Order: sequence, then C-alpha cells, then structure tokens
Amino acid sequence: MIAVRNLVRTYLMGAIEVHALQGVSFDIQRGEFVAIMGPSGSGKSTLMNLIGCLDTPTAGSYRLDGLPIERLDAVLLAAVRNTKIGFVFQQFHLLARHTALENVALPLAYRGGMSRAERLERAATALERVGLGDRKDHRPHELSGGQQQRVAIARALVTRPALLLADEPTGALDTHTSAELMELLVDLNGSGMTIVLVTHEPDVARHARRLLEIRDGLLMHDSAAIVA
Amino acid sequence: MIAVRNLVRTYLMGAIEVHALQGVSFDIQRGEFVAIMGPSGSGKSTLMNLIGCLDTPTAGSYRLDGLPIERLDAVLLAAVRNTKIGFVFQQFHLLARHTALENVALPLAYRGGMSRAERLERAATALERVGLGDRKDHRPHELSGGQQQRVAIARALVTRPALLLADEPTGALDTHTSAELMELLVDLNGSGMTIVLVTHEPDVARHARRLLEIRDGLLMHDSAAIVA
Ligand SMILES: Nc1ncnc2c1ncn2[C@@H]1O[C@H](COP(=O)(O)OP(=O)(O)OP(=O)(O)O)[C@@H](O)[C@H]1O
Ligand SMILES: Nc1ncnc2c1ncn2[C@@H]1O[C@H](COP(=O)(O)OP(=O)(O)OP(=O)(O)O)[C@@H](O)[C@H]1O
Ligand SMILES: [Mg+2]
Ligand SMILES: [Mg+2]
Repeated sequence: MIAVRNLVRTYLMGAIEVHALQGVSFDIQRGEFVAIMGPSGSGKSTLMNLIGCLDTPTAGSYRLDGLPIERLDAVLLAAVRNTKIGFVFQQFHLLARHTALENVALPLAYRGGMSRAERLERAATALERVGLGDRKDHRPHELSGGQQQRVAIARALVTRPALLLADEPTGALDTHTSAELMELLVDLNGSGMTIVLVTHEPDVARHARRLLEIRDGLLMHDSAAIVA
Repeated sequence: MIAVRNLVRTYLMGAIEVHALQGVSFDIQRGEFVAIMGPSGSGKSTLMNLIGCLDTPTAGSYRLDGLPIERLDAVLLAAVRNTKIGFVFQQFHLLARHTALENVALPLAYRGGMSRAERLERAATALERVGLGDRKDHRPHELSGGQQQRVAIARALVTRPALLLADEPTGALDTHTSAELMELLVDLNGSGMTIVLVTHEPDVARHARRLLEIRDGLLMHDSAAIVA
C-alpha cells in the first residue's frame, strides 16, 4: 500500500537548511499496524505529512496504492486524501467556528453521496464511539484538550478510511481514555484498516505489530527488518 | 500561598449549564510540588485557569498570597499574573508571528527593568535550558509539537515565577525529553519554586510530593489529607 524510497524533506529558512528527513525507505502492506517512535524534532510529523499527501518531498519517491504521489497535482492529491486517508493531526486543526458535530461531518461532505442529515447522523455515531455524545454542540474552545483530541480522532475515522494516520493521538488523553482508544484502533485494524501511528508512549506502541524508530531524520530501526 | 474554598465554575451555553468545577477546596503552601490527575474533561484545566488568575469563579473563593482573587479587577489580575505566576498552557498559546526567542522574551517586557538586549539574552538562556538553543529563530509553525511545548515551558520559566502552573507540560514530549524536563522542575522546586502540574502520566506525577485527583468537577482525593 505504501512504498517510500529515499524520502527527503528539507525546510529552507533564508540561508539556513533544516534537514528534517534525510532519506527514509520502507514498505507498509495493507492491514498493517505500525508505530513510529523517536525523539522530539526527529522528523516524525514531517514523515506523516508526506505519507498523508499533505506535503511534497524535496527528493525521493512515495507510492500509495501504486500512485506516484510526488508527481500528482494539488487537485489529485486532495482527491487521494479525501478518499483513502484519515488523518489525526498532532495539533488537531479543528475548525474553531464549528461544533464538534460539524467538524466530524466535514470529511463526509467531500465524499458526496450522502444527505446532510445522513452526514450528521454518522458524525454523531463517530462522536459517541469516542465518548463525546454529550459534547456534540460544543465548539473547540468549549472542549477540554482531551475532548478536542477525540473530536480530531472521530473526524479521521468518520469516512472509514483504508489508511489511518494518527500523529500522537493520545497525547492529551488520560490512561483510561487512551486505553479505550487503543482498543478501538485494534478493532478497526482487525477489520482491515491500515494504521500508522506516531507515539512517544510505549504503552500505546505495544498495540502495533511493527515499530519504526526515527532519529535525526533517518530510519534507525525497523522491527520488521529483523525478520529478513 | 494558595487557599481555595468551595470553588465553582459553570459554563453557560444557551439553556445548557456545564458544571465544570462543582466546589473544590484545598491549600497549597509555598514550596510544594503538587500533581493534579483525573480523566479527560474532569475540570483540571478549568481549575488551573482559576488558580492562574486567567478566569473568575462562578462561586467560592481563592486567595493567592492573601489576595482575594475573585474580587480583583482585570488590571490587578494581570499584574498578579505577570509578577507571581508562570503558566504552561495545554494548548501552548504561542504567538504565531513571533520567533521562539521573542515568544519567550515577552513576559519579561511586562515586568520592566530590563533592556531589550537583556531580555533576549535571558530568553536565549531559557531556550537553551530546554534544549532549543538552535531553534531560537523559528516561528511556531516551523517547530515540531514537542519543540512548541518546550518554548511554552521556557516562556513560563523565564521570569523565575514564585508559582509555576503547568497544564500537561509533557504531552508532546518523548520519554527522554520528558525525563529531562522533570529533572529541571525538581531542581527549580528544590530552590523554592512552588509547582502545580496537571498530568495524566504516572511517571511524571511521581516527581511531585502530593497528588490531587479530580473527577467530574470534584476533588475526589488529596494525598496530603491522609496525613490528618
Ligand atoms: N468554554 C466552555 N464552554 C462550555 N463547556 C466547557 C468550556 N470549557 C470547558 N468546558 C467543559 O468543561 C469540562 C471541563 O473541561 P476542562 O478543560 O477543565 O477538562 P480537563 O480536565 O482539563 O480535561 P483534559 O484532560 O481533556 O484536558 C469539560 O467537560 C468541557 O467540555
Ligand atoms: N516549517 C518548518 N520550517 C523549518 N523547520 C521546520 C519546519 N517544520 C519542522 N521543522 C523542523 O524539522 C524538524 C522535524 O520536525 P517534526 O515536526 O517532523 O518533528 P517530530 O519528530 O514530529 O517532533 P515531535 O515529537 O516534537 O512532534 C524539527 O527539528 C523542526 O524544528
Ligand atoms: Mg510531531
Ligand atoms: Mg485540560
């Protein structure tokens, strides 16, 4: 499903170059459950944005279901994102002037084929599944940090994407809520969803079946590589 | 230093009342190191905002160094915040159009008594202490999640406040960086800083010497209360 080859991402700040990703390569098959760990600033979110078609690499290649992502234009990239990927952002990126329900329903509008009432109903179900049934009409600033994170998770799951990319999805959650979320993800993976999850918590990573360790923009260790 | 009595905070949303804090009472002496834990949505950030003079209670009283906070006007509240308190927000709240250095230097401008050069130098030292010496000129969107969190921490510490309030300060940090931060906080507490820290991680909470557990807006357990 995912084929990454020598992926590089450099940020240019005037005369300074920040080598956020310095050439990483790996494959992820459909149905895998992969955890990515590494120090703060090591390039994890940068890698996730590239895999999620939210950013284009400086060099290297990335194929998603055979599509050469680095060669697609903005319109095609948006279409790929909307149809294949659910993304939980490290900073949530909820729309401030919309309720939790409207935020979660939004990705369904891009897909089409549903009435507004059907979208809102499916969004309500997604919010209940993360324990926020009674917070549907709150706007982001009327929610706690962990509640905002769960809205971001519900939004990523509402389209039942083939690929879920979650960037530190339990960062603001207490142990109990975090454990519940991991059970949900294990279930979804069990019914076929491919999951790539960045985390710095070992208790979260252990639910995955493979671990990629990133340090200084490089893939230092791939647990799948041991079983050569 | 902190005396909270029957503190209540209710949010009004049209016809709906959200009882975020339902009457909590406790004292915190100068020099204590207190951890606050509890489920997502239980009222921890609401309590921190009240203690940090960023919000006023619906009912109850709060005295900070003898000052009746619920009776102060906005000007006095701002003065109290700027002179006594350093606050690490759960959502960071960095200024987007300013560099890390400028963000960290800002609280020093409110205090006065320093030249701009001195403020920038002290801000640079604060950033180095959290491992971000080489990220001074980056703006928030040019920083990783954990780097933004550390800028927020440096900003809270730069004025050497008597009281540090940290709302989930390790949420975006890897285990190693998180451990380094906790060592720094233990040091600062050892030299007299009073610290109140919200966390959902037991490994972070164990550095404190007292634990307050919040659930559904109520103080369910105070480890200091056992030693009656
Ligand atoms: N402005 C607001 N209007 C309405 N309800 C609010 C508002 N802010 C917070 N709430 C609600 O008040 C409750 C307490 O929120 P608070 O942010 O204090 O929780 P918390 O313990 O910090 O949670 P977390 O661990 O997820 O950060 C939550 O249920 C939240 O939905
Ligand atoms: N827009 C940008 N411009 C310049 N440098 C950037 C930009 N975005 C990120 N960086 C830098 O690139 C490096 C990698 O950032 P990235 O966000 O991928 O780290 P991360 O592994 O996700 O860290 P964290 O665990 O703290 O979230 C960091 O050192 C960061 O400062
Ligand atoms: Mg990141
Ligand atoms: Mg909170």
